[in-house]
Amino acid sequence: MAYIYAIANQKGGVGKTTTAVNLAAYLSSMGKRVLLVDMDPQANASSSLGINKDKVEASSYDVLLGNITAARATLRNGKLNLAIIPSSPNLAAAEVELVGELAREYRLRQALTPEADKYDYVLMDCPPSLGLLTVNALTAAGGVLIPVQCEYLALEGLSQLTRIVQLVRQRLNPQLEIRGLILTMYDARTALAQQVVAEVQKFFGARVFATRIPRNVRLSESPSYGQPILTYAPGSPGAKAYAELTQELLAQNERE
Amino acid sequence: MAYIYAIANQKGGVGKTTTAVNLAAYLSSMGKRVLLVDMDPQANASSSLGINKDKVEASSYDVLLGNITAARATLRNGKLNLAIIPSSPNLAAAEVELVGELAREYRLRQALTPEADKYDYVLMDCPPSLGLLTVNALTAAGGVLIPVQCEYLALEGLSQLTRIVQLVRQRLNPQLEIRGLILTMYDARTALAQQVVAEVQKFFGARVFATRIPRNVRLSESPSYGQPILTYAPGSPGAKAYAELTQELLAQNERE
Ligand SMILES: Nc1ncnc2c1ncn2[C@@H]1O[C@H](COP(=O)(O)OP(=O)(O)OP(=O)(O)O)[C@@H](O)[C@H]1O
Ligand SMILES: Nc1ncnc2c1ncn2[C@@H]1O[C@H](COP(=O)(O)OP(=O)(O)OP(=O)(O)O)[C@@H](O)[C@H]1O
Ligand SMILES: [Mg+2]
Ligand SMILES: [Mg+2]
Repeated sequence: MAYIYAIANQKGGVGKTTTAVNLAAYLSSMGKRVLLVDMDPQANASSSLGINKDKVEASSYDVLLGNITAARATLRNGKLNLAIIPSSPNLAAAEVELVGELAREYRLRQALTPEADKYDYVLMDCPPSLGLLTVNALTAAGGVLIPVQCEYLALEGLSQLTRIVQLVRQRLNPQLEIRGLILTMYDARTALAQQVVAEVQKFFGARVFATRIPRNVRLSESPSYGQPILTYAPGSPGAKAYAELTQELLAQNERE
Repeated sequence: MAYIYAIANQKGGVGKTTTAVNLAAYLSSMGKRVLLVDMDPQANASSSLGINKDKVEASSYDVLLGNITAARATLRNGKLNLAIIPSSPNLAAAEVELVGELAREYRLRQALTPEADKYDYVLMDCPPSLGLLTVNALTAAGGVLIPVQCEYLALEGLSQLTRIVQLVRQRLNPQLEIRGLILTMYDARTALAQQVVAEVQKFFGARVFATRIPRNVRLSESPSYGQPILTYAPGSPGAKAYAELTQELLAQNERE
């Protein structure tokens, strides 16, 4: 059975997409079978891997609306040995289109269930909101990975996010847990970053991954080349950190 | 009549809140009567000015639902001479609650119309999405200010944003225009920032404000003290840039 993770945080720009894309690429390079699902209408995860969001034939929107199976919406990136369900801009309309539907929160979970035994890891990149798209991902997931930018405003939203995770666990998906918090854009030189790290560790303790992702311009350049950091700048601090994070996750999962 | 601006961009973490709060503070310090409206359920603009989002009695949620007038939801920050309609977490539910309502896009516009002659400037901080909250702000606004982070992924969403602005202008608010794009987190040392700036100027030309906001850690520290940069670190590069941006906006408006 696959590990199914939602990568979520309603705070914008904290590194959700960067984490989803690079974790997926490293997991695959370490021999795991990986599916990346782009659940953000911005389609940043899709374009970070060179997919043109305006030209995809089928997307996570079609899967959510039940127009197509997850298998038929899946693209393969041969070079990275990665499967991807891309997003498209019409995904923004899904929330309103599904308002009246029964069990609208279970759509993604139902679509991914037949796929789960084909993969070792399924990663879902979420938009910066706690609406129906993120709730679908949380309902489909076994765990949620929470990127936390080392900034004050990013701290503010964590209690709201943990409340939603609890609600989803109580009402929709009893197996959902917080798999871990990932500290991103960490700049050891600033006092602010140290303070944020201390706060996050105080509240979440061992659930905070030891690996911190440093601020590294190579990470923000790589999407413009349609590549993960693994192929764009494998020797960079950003690449090393995501490789380390992947190993930390694998070691924890294998220990269980 | 007030200048009414929505500060919007569905890409997360590009500096919407930082721009809304600091532009409001500088406009007020230059003698303008200013109202700041927090339309983001994260309530970052509210907390950046020291307001506790879980303790507010009335918020933009109540105004949108029609439970209270905008005037009664307005708080005053005496030190900054600023009026603020705070947000609260229940704002996240407004979109679904208003789905069946007639003219649900005009709620904010209707609520702010009686207030417009009390202020010179009304600024609305939007969440990172193009849903009903942002559409309400675009329908209430005379212009939209678009913060653009100098990063590749931030470029991707601009065409989607301009499409929505056109749609709102055609169907809901014929006076809406793109008032200007603000380049944020600009780091002159990186080639990526230069490329992004060149792209933005190619597409938007004179609508790009000349003032660029540099990346400056003081800007990300000031919210943790509940203060705008104007009072927290008035001599910092971030403060100088927002003062300059405010003067550029005022000079353009006065020339009209
Ligand atoms: N560690 C890092 N160092 C430098 N830049 C980074 C890092 N992580 C992400 N970035 C850049 O910061 C910006 C925000 O990151 P990203 O888009 O991954 O965040 P997000 O949470 O997915 O945003 P959104 O809320 O819009 O979905 C992007 O331009 C990205 O390239
Ligand atoms: N010029 C800057 N230099 C350094 N840090 C900045 C700058 N502008 C904003 N920040 C910081 O970057 C983060 C993102 O900025 P901000 O929260 O204003 O963006 P936003 O677009 O409002 O995000 P969201 O999409 O979540 O609403 C915040 O932690 C903020 O303090
Ligand atoms: Mg993203
Ligand atoms: Mg904001």
